[in-house]
Amino acid sequence: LHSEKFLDLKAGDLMIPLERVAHVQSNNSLEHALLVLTKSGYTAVPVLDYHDRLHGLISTPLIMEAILGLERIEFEKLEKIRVEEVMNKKIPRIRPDSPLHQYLHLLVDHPFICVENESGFFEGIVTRRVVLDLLTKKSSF
Amino acid sequence: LHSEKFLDLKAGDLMIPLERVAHVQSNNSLEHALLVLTKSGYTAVPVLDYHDRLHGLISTPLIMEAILGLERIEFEKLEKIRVEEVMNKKIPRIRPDSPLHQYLHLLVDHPFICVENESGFFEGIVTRRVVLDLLTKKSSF
Ligand SMILES: Nc1ncnc2c1ncn2[C@@H]1O[C@@H]2COP(=O)(O)O[C@H]3[C@@H](O)[C@H](n4cnc5c(N)ncnc54)O[C@@H]3COP(=O)(O)O[C@H]2[C@H]1O
Ligand SMILES: Nc1ncnc2c1ncn2[C@@H]1O[C@@H]2COP(=O)(O)O[C@H]3[C@@H](O)[C@H](n4cnc5c(N)ncnc54)O[C@@H]3COP(=O)(O)O[C@H]2[C@H]1O
Repeated sequence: LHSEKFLDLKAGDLMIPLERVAHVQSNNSLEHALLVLTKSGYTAVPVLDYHDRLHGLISTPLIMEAILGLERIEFEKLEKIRVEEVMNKKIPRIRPDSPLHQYLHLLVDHPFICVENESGFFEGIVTRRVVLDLLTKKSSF
Repeated sequence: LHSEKFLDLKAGDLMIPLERVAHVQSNNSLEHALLVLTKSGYTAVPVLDYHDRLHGLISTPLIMEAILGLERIEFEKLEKIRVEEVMNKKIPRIRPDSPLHQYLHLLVDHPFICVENESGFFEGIVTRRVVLDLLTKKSSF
């Protein structure tokens, strides 16, 4: 079943590269972020700066939670709050040469993992879908 | 590695049971659905009727897409649209006795799969997390 090879696969080989990753800038408004999420159809995306450095992730749950008032969802607040005030900064990062056996456990709690190179620049994301797809092909005998 | 046993695991043994699954009713407003999603922290949940029959799933992307106007997101429409008008009705269903090797491929495209018994009643959901957790434990030698 080549299980050793499956678990040796490098993040750089499995990732969706930067140019295909929807993302927002840390200084964007939540209104802009919600539009990006709505148009891309994703529920969470990475937050970068203008130098392609990774700052965190923003999701619809985080945005909605930030504008949930006592009586209703306060949508007028969206344009007044910035992504960096609400984003999740505590996210794991892996290197392009990290083998799957080192980061598989991260996919248990995170739908995607960000790949960052040694110079600190964002390179792409490894998603649950890609790993499950490999697992499915590997287990169909 | 007991791979045969891993792939034989039944949906009923892996699922989060109904009583622990956040869900909405098909005749709820999108406003109510968005509140349920925001408070539960989930980005998508099953849609049931009062007899615990499964009708589809509702997600924040589907809700936002439904109120996205030409100029802005039209939040005032949330209370006027019902879940059943917007939900995704084309969702796979598996039986409680379905073995993992039969539905693993479904998790490639779906973050969770609904479990429905022979009488047509919703019993729970099998999530990607549960399967990835098992895979991680199985592959740590
Ligand atoms: N436009 C689309 N076309 C086909 N399938 C779609 C899709 N949008 C969502 N899905 C399906 O829904 C799953 C959950 O998407 P979600 O946006 O919540 O969660 C996504 C999203 O937060 C992020 N993600 C995936 N691709 C991305 C991209 N190109 N740019 C930015 N973020 C991405 O990684 C998470 C996990 O993605 P994963 O592929 O494992 O799992 C995806 C995929 O199986
Ligand atoms: N309150 C929480 N506590 C701990 N971790 C949390 C969490 N909320 C989300 N997560 C993490 O984020 C992943 C994606 O959640 P999401 O809500 O987009 O996507 C979820 C959601 O749409 C649905 N789901 C999971 N548990 C549910 C429940 N109890 N009721 C209703 N829907 C549920 O199944 C999808 C996949 O769930 P999965 O567990 O594989 O993957 C979850 C889990 O790893």
